[in-house]
Amino acid sequence: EGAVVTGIAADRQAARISVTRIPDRAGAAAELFEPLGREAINVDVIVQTAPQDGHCDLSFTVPKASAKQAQQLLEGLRSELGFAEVRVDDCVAKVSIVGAGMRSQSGVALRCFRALGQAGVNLQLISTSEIKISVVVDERFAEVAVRVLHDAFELDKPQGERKGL
Amino acid sequence: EGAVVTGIAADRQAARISVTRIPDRAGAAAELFEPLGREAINVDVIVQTAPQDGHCDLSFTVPKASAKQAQQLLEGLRSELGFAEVRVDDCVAKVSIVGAGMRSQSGVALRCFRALGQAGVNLQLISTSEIKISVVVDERFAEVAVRVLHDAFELDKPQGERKGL
Ligand SMILES: C[C@@H](O)[C@H](N)C(=O)O
Ligand SMILES: C[C@@H](O)[C@H](N)C(=O)O
Repeated sequence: EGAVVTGIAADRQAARISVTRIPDRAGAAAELFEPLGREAINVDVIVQTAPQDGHCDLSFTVPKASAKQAQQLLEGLRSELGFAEVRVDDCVAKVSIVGAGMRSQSGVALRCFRALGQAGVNLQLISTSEIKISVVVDERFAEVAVRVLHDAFELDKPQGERKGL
Repeated sequence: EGAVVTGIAADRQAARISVTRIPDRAGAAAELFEPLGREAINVDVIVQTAPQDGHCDLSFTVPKASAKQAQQLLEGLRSELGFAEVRVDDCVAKVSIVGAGMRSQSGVALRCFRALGQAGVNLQLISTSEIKISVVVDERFAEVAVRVLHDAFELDKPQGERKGL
């Protein structure tokens, strides 16, 4: 399988938006993103965890420059959709590990979480796929996060000499 | 930018695991995945939404065959980590849209949510990236989900003749 990590990137222009306690019914996610699609707001890394007692939380990132507009568009849906609140945090950075064959069982996700945990970096949002692991952290930790991940995956060494994944 | 959807796939061998109310402190995610990494459990699509009142929910998928073992490994951490519960649902299917350039603002995510919502398919978990949008649905809706997505993205037409994204 051979997972290969090719790079670490930090996007300090991201803001995190969370919508809490969305009623768990078919179509609710589409209604939520309609106005953002209409206004061509650049939405990235949408994550939703499993519903609980009939409600879901959903988080995603937008450019900091669109955060206010996105918040207003979503607030406008609150009574119609019945969710609890829209929370915006623009003091964050999106840190991504990019590679190939990174299905999480290869330990890439674990090595990433371990390195960030040991450096005291708290994870506000997590999203993994085969080619990318993205986490949102406090923007003050962006430098530290990139550096400890760079070390954890030995990116200063040539690919052939790195510890196996 | 030209987002291109190349295929729709359903994985009926997936189970969804959720760990609720994990204390929101650096390192907690690593401690959670340590035993799964040690036992080489195949973990895919890890999602965590933003912390609330000092706790986070985290969901991910594992092969149905590993669900029981994963649950037991995680239950063993409950008192040490202090999370609320481990929930397993093995009556689910993971449905993925695979493509390129699918940054969500291109409307791919919205078109996906709209098609599934109109077909009455409820989304239990959502994870998006540039090359893949994955949702977890009740396994009874796996066929319907694949069919309505296939239609929504006109995959029976040649790429050049499909509605723009
Ligand atoms: C819950 C978990 O993600 C925690 N916030 C961490 O950083 O590890
Ligand atoms: C909250 C939202 O994802 C809902 N479950 C839906 O299917 O649209």
